[in-house]
Amino acid sequence: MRIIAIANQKGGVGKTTTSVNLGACLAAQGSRVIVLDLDPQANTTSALDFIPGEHPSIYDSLIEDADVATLIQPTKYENLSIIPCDLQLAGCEIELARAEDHLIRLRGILHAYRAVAEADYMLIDCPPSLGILMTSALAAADELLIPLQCEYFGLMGLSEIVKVLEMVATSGANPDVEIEGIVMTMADSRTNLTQQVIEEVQRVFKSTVYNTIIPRSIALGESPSHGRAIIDYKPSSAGAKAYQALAGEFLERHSPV
Amino acid sequence: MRIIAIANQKGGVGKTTTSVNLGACLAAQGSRVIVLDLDPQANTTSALDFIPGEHPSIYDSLIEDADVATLIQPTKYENLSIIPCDLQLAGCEIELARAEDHLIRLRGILHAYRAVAEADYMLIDCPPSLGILMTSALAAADELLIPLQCEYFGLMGLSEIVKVLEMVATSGANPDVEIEGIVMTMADSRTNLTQQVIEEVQRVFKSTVYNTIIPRSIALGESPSHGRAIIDYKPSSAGAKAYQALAGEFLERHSPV
Ligand SMILES: Nc1ncnc2c1ncn2[C@@H]1O[C@H](COP(=O)(O)OP(=O)(O)OP(=O)(O)O)[C@@H](O)[C@H]1O
Ligand SMILES: Nc1ncnc2c1ncn2[C@@H]1O[C@H](COP(=O)(O)OP(=O)(O)OP(=O)(O)O)[C@@H](O)[C@H]1O
Ligand SMILES: [Mg+2]
Ligand SMILES: [Mg+2]
Repeated sequence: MRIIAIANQKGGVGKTTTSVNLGACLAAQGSRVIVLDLDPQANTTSALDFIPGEHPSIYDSLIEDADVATLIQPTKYENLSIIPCDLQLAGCEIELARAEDHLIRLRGILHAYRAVAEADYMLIDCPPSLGILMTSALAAADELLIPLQCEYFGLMGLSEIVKVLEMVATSGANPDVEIEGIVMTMADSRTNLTQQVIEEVQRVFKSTVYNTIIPRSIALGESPSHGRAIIDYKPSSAGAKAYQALAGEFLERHSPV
Repeated sequence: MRIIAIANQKGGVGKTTTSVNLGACLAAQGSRVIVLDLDPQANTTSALDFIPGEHPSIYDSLIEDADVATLIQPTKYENLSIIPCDLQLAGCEIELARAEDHLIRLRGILHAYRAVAEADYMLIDCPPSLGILMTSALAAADELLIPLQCEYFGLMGLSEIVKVLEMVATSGANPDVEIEGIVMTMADSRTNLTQQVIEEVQRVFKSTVYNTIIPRSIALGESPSHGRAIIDYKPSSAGAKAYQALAGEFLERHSPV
């Protein structure tokens, strides 16, 4: 099982939308996927039609030693399961901050589970922050997938997450972690800014940047309010086609371990 | 000087865009405004044409006892000044987490400065999180202004920030803090979702919701890349008109103290 952190400290760039829809498209194409909602906002949880707080979150493993396998819930989609989240996880940052092992505790839990896991991929939806939950995910993951909004602030933040990743790698917590890819999101073909940002990112990050670009699509904004992934809610929409193409490209870059 | 926290833990909803442009429009209408960038991403800092890291941030007051007055920098706009930010502030969450007074330290600093301040308003741009920096701002502020994106996840998160505010009030850190207003942002007249979210918020929060609705406007996305406020970058744009109207409505609700 490969563990992939979907992270970017910039808010509202499509982390949750990518976790849910890349997960659902990979599952539809036959991969077994677990989405771990690590954001106390629990948007991935509600986007997959769960009610935050009804099931235990990863908090139970991080703070109370529960077995990760018991936290995994099946979703309405075959091959796709979730570890839901709720607001209680927000309190865990302060609790973890006071523990010596805060950076590697999640890594220990997930790597122990990996030995018995029946999934090909685990996608971790991260909160918009530079805090302990996000760095824990970077310490636990094999790879980092960065959703990047085609906007100026998105570009500004890219160097920061790269720095944080380097810090986690050089700290010894996760020496082999690398950037799996950068996915451009909410591309608006009507503006020059979108094109300028895409060209700048491609110039600097070259083949790390996915060829698939996710367009701004009204259906993508609407699907979470129905608790459905985009390929179920509006399979013919531009958003659904883009995430299916992204899943195809993702599988080309990986062969499940 | 009234202290107003501009906060919402949901990412990408327009906190920075509102801090910068409400600030600039209030200043253009004659109010003296200080924008405090409390987000280590330092987006307000770069949107007002400062380079993050070139000037000391509020970190110097929170951790090293610097006088707040020495941190205030003039911007290119008359009546508008800034306390810039940089990535160093991210480290302060862990340092503050270990201090007993973490919730009220910012409040103490800003209330001491208020006695000598020559400004009418201080707007605090908060990071997208439920962490210590955001709760510090809620403990320090007289009022909370909530930018709310006209999307499903935006609506989901509203009850959480209201809960966090109540927690700060009942903790005794800031008993009188209240919600100043809710500003609907990135309204897209092409989608039903926008209208559904606006009506739901107006139904529950009634007159707390500003009449002014900020439309999705390409110019608003572009202006930060030029380091200019929208009323300077494209004064005739829908975004500029909306933030001027918001400033007018804001002044009607306040008389500077
Ligand atoms: N390609 C798209 N087109 C249109 N709307 C989108 C698209 N991707 C995401 N959205 C909408 O934009 C908003 C932000 O996306 P999302 O919540 O996935 O970002 P995020 O990075 O997870 O946010 P946060 O930082 O709060 O966790 C959501 O309301 C979502 O429905
Ligand atoms: N009304 C609008 N129309 C179009 N684009 C907008 C509008 N308001 C903000 N934006 C753009 O949307 C993105 C998100 O806005 P902004 O950065 O202000 O949100 P934020 O809440 O401060 O984000 P964060 O949670 O990361 O701090 C930015 O790229 C900004 O330029
Ligand atoms: Mg999210
Ligand atoms: Mg911001």
